[in-house]
Amino acid sequence: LDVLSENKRLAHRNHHHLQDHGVRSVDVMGSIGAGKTALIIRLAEKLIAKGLRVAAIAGDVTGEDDFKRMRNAGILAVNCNTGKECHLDAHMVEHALEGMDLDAVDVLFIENVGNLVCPADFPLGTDLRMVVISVTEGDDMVRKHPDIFLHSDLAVLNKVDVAPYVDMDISLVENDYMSIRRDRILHRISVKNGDGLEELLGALGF
Amino acid sequence: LDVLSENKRLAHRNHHHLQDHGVRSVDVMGSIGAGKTALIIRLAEKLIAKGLRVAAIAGDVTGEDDFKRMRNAGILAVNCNTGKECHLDAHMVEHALEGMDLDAVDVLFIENVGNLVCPADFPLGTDLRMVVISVTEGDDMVRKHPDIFLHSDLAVLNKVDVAPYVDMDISLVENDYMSIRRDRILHRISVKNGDGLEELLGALGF
Ligand SMILES: Nc1nc2c(ncn2[C@@H]2O[C@H](COP(=O)(O)OP(=O)(O)OP(=O)(O)O)[C@@H](O)[C@H]2O)c(=O)[nH]1
Ligand SMILES: Nc1nc2c(ncn2[C@@H]2O[C@H](COP(=O)(O)OP(=O)(O)OP(=O)(O)O)[C@@H](O)[C@H]2O)c(=O)[nH]1
Ligand SMILES: [Mg+2]
Ligand SMILES: [Mg+2]
Ligand SMILES: [Zn+2]
Ligand SMILES: [Zn+2]
Repeated sequence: LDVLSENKRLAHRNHHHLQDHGVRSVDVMGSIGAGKTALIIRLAEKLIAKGLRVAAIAGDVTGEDDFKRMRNAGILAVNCNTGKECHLDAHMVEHALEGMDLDAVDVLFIENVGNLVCPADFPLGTDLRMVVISVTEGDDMVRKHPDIFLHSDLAVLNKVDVAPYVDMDISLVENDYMSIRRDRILHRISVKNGDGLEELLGALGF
Repeated sequence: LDVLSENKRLAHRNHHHLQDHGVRSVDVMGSIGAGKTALIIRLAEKLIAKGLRVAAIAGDVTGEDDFKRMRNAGILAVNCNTGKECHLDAHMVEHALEGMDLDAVDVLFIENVGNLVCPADFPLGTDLRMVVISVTEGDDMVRKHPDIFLHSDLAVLNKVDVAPYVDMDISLVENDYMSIRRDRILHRISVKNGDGLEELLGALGF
């Protein structure tokens, strides 16, 4: 059985499992260091303030850095180390979910491994898939990685607070994104100062 | 035959081929948008000014962005698109080398795909392997990706010019690096303003 169709089958099963428990889920992909963990924590804080119960799976090759940051922010977090893989897959997520009481969860964020290539081919079974890039990586990120932007529902450009200090033409990135996703906008945010976070929550359906 | 030992065999052959032509070669790995292309261009300019002939292989999943930037900087560049792989391998490099007259080359840079995971396992057959990260990705990059730092000869922390604008404790990253590579230093540089580039060239043996 080939790897990708087996992954799709397991993702489908994960999706049913999450929906049966009334959990709304988001796969947070993106480049290394784009701000995925920081964003999940900020969004979780806003959702918890609205009375929602938030959980997260911290996907990483190794270590517990992101898991600890999430747990310290009051999120029901589970750590998921891939060992050698540079992307999470539906099988790993299935096991990570076993460690959670989904009846006590309204929203689940899954932080994928920082990588703009492989995660595109491995859906996890979430309702939505979001890609996070940042202004500090250069204005060619969308052009160079069309696949992951095509296989996701939302795209976010983070760290706009430091745009004045890096050579970055935001409208170039925006045009690249709009040329492959005519129906979507690139959400410009700053996790650091809070810009754009409320609109992003709205676009996620909260 | 397993993939990794086949890759080692081909890397070994590439290495002999490059040495037979007197070419000194560097595999430039690192995170997405860390500044690999910008660094290669700056180092090449300095080497060309010293009378050396510089070539480069621009590894990317898709597109010609980096390849064109290198060619426009006067580097003998060859483009190498991996299609789906998030890392270059020795087989791809073997083919890319076929497009070069190595008797007209003194120094070869190979820009790997932006990824701190898989490239560690796929040596290409170069003399040296270098990992480039930047201050904008957070201070946990080394801790989270020990493998690639263990499987390389030099580590570079780029964009130190913007360190004042991001929450970044450089000494933390440095300590993480020194704890896994006791014999090495983390080269702090800024491609933008030229800091640290001469020392880095020295460390590369030029
Ligand atoms: N200036 C600025 N820095 C930010 C922002 N968001 C995150 N950062 C910083 O970016 C660095 C990386 O943030 P993380 O949340 O660890 O990023 P990540 O995408 O989870 O990183 P990995 O999981 O290692 O791939 C940290 O130093 C953050 O403080 C932002 O909006 N503005
Ligand atoms: N402030 C600052 N920006 C830098 C520096 N070096 C590179 N950049 C910027 O960082 C962004 C990415 O640079 P690239 O050279 O494309 O990085 P890369 O690692 O080759 O990127 P990929 O090949 O896409 O993974 C660009 O906007 C550069 O201008 C630096 O020293 N300081
Ligand atoms: Mg993270
Ligand atoms: Mg590049
Ligand atoms: Zn992968
Ligand atoms: Zn890979």
